[in-house]
Amino acid sequence: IVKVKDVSKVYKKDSGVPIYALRNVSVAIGDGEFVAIMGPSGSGKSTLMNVLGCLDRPSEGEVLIDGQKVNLLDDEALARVRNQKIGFVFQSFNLLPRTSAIENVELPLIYSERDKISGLAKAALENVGLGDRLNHQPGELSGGQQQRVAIARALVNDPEIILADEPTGNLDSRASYEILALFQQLNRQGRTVVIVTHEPDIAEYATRIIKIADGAIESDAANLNV
Amino acid sequence: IVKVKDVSKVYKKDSGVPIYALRNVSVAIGDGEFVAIMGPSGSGKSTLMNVLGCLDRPSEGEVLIDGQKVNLLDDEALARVRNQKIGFVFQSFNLLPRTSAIENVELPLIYSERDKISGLAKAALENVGLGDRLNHQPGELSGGQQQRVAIARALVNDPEIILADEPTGNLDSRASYEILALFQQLNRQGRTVVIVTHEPDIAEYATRIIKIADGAIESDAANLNV
Ligand SMILES: Nc1ncnc2c1ncn2[C@@H]1O[C@H](COP(=O)(O)OP(=O)(O)OP(=O)(O)O)[C@@H](O)[C@H]1O
Ligand SMILES: Nc1ncnc2c1ncn2[C@@H]1O[C@H](COP(=O)(O)OP(=O)(O)OP(=O)(O)O)[C@@H](O)[C@H]1O
Ligand SMILES: [Mg+2]
Ligand SMILES: [Mg+2]
Repeated sequence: IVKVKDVSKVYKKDSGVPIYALRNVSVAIGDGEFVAIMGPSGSGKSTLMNVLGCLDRPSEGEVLIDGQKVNLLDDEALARVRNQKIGFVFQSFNLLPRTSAIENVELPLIYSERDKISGLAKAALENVGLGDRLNHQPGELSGGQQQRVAIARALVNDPEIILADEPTGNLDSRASYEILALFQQLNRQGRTVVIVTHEPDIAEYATRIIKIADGAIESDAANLNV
Repeated sequence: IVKVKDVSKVYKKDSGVPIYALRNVSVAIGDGEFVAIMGPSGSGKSTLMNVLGCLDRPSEGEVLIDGQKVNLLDDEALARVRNQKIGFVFQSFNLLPRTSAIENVELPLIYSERDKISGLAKAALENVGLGDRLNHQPGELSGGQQQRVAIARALVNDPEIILADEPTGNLDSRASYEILALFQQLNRQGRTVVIVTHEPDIAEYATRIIKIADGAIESDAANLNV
């Protein structure tokens, strides 16, 4: 359902040595899988997620979503695929600061023209325990509450593919496991889930674990402990 | 060395019920202690840290740094105390986006007029493993690298008191333990360290653990496992 083939991402910084955030990475994720991506800080996990999620174009290689080569699409067409099929939880949340939690969560609905259906944003926030924080702006929320708004926004459009970049980094154990249980439930209902995490306890929820180091895949195997 | 007495922090949101982020909290942290603060998302940890670190004024109660009542100081005097005595690692990093890593880390030195001493900012970044990222702006750094710039900035002025709000939330295990080892070393050299964490493994490094729930102290005890 989501595939990258021989993908590289290079950054050239001043006159220095080019930085290979990704080098020749190939990953194929099947419909309905639950994948965890792990690896050290700076190893390329977010870069890989941004390419999988059509938020960033690779320097080389192909990206296919449902068999369609999306690296060939223009920005507008790419944004449409993203909005229809993918829900993305950003490592740094990316919430609009002057906008309430409920309005932040409504954004993907406006784009997919589903905002006529009232109550979706409210329900999404209730599902992550923020029913009493709907009108708070991000600056009026704790770090973990902001993270949960970002999660609610990723899920409100009921996407086929959920890509979550360190979705529990700011959450206590109980809130982390509530979020993971939510992802597991969505996965059992047929959604494909890919999460970046640096915590082995969180990775245990996945059926497949991909390890990345220095921009390359180090290992990619079934999680035998599930 | 840092003390809050009967401190409360109330937010009034629209016409709703006031939110007590902190209610009658009293905590006294002694010179040279290593304290971990734990608790659920939204329980008041960052609010308590901001009050301890002179970044936010309580609605009620007293805040004392080295015996001086800082809640009575004006903003400029408070900022001076903060710059001289406290190094703060923010949960959301608070880096200047258009500014390189090394310039971000130099900021506290400019304020304390120690920026004449060259190499301090570079050394601070090298100590957190970012010697090869000095000229990158935050947007050109991974989440964990941004977090480490925030840590370097908190430590560059060699503060007596280090307050770190979830300093390892975006770091893999190895980088987390490197940062904790660094804090431990600074603590053995006499610095007072207070870290908010939601990970029990990280809290194990502390000699005292404070648990907070719903804006109030739930427990405050020595860590018997050290
Ligand atoms: N715009 C950029 N210019 C230069 N280098 C960049 C840029 N963006 C990212 N990098 C570098 O690419 C590498 C990979 O970054 P990436 O964000 O994918 O890491 P990550 O695995 O998500 O790390 P973390 O666990 O810390 O979030 C890092 O070393 C980073 O410094
Ligand atoms: N400006 C504000 N207006 C209204 N409520 C606020 C404001 N700032 C914080 N709050 C509320 O105060 C409570 C405590 O927030 P705080 O940031 O201290 O929590 P926390 O323990 O650090 O949580 P986390 O672990 O998620 O970072 C939260 O419920 C939050 O919604
Ligand atoms: Mg990342
Ligand atoms: Mg917090």
